[in-house]
Amino acid sequence: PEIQRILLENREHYLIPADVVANVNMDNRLGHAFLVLTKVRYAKIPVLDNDSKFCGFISLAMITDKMLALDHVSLEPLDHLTVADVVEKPDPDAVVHDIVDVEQILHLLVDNPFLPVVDREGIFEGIITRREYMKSFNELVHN
Amino acid sequence: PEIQRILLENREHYLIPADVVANVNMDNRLGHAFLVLTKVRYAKIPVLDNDSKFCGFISLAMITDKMLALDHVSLEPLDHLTVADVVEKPDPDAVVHDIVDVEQILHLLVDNPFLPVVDREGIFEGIITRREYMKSFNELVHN
Ligand SMILES: Nc1ncnc2c1ncn2[C@@H]1O[C@@H]2COP(=O)(O)O[C@H]3[C@@H](O)[C@H](n4cnc5c(N)ncnc54)O[C@@H]3COP(=O)(O)O[C@H]2[C@H]1O
Ligand SMILES: Nc1ncnc2c1ncn2[C@@H]1O[C@@H]2COP(=O)(O)O[C@H]3[C@@H](O)[C@H](n4cnc5c(N)ncnc54)O[C@@H]3COP(=O)(O)O[C@H]2[C@H]1O
Repeated sequence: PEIQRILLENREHYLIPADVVANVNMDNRLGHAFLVLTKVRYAKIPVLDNDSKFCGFISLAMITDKMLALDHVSLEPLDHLTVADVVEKPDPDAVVHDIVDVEQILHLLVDNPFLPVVDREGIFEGIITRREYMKSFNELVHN
Repeated sequence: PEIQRILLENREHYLIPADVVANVNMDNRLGHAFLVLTKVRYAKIPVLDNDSKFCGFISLAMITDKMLALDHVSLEPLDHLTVADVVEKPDPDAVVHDIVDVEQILHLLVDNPFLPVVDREGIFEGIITRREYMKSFNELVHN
């Protein structure tokens, strides 16, 4: 249908390249990730290793969850833990290797606000977000 | 086009009713909102007043931002501030009063992951999320 045509036409524009995607490193202290997530305002961001390979996601809730002790909030984890201690491992089926498979990507975006894109060696290339697909659907309806 | 037909057909099913939407109250302490946002895992949730009127949104980043002092992280704000001190006021144009205007809702969902729905007096009725629209688009492509 029309909807497939418009997705195929725009497929080269959907990738947000790695250099403009906020991310943190597996061996960063949690305090660093706490600061980055507070300042960039993105809900969840990718976690990479020292070879720029994609390792998973991190959000503020994953950090604050470690700060909740029995009856008080503790700052200890910000100094004593690293991103690797809280990173959420990705669902291997929700990692994109081929940005031209727009139907598979649409299917994955139903349950994921964004999808990481990696090359054959697992190097992080960027993300595809719901917003870009919503923009295409909106243009389809309003034209 | 087809896309409009499918949105109009499903329009009654897009609203997630207020009783299943996590929210906090304007006069809650920030520590309470910190706990709720950590546990429910939603990035942003609605803030209501004592008359169930919609007042705005809150996310963990709005709370952790207040915790960042000059060279350290402080727990003080969790006890001394309330939700009202950090609530993000809504853009009046991004509040839905009529859930059957599917084209206007699609337009607003391009830049907003979800939209609050209120009645004529401003009472909170629920939210409409990108996920439900993405689900319809996915069905359109895969059928
Ligand atoms: N600084 C900003 N400028 C303009 N609009 C903004 C914005 N921050 C958030 N938004 C809007 O809010 C939506 C949800 O952002 P959220 O941070 O929850 O969820 C985001 C975030 O977790 C991630 N993301 C998007 N862009 C990113 C980037 N450059 N770096 C890292 N993560 C990113 O992908 C999710 C979905 O993004 P998407 O664009 O579909 O949807 C975004 C976008 O429409
Ligand atoms: N517990 C859960 N079970 C299943 N899927 C989950 C989930 N938590 C998150 N997701 C998935 O992740 C997406 C982004 O969630 P996020 O919390 O960033 O952003 C959410 C959140 O800020 C808000 N939201 C959604 N449902 C909510 C609820 N019941 N109460 C409060 N806020 C809600 O609307 C935004 C967009 O929601 P949407 O459903 O389009 O998109 C959701 C959904 O596809």
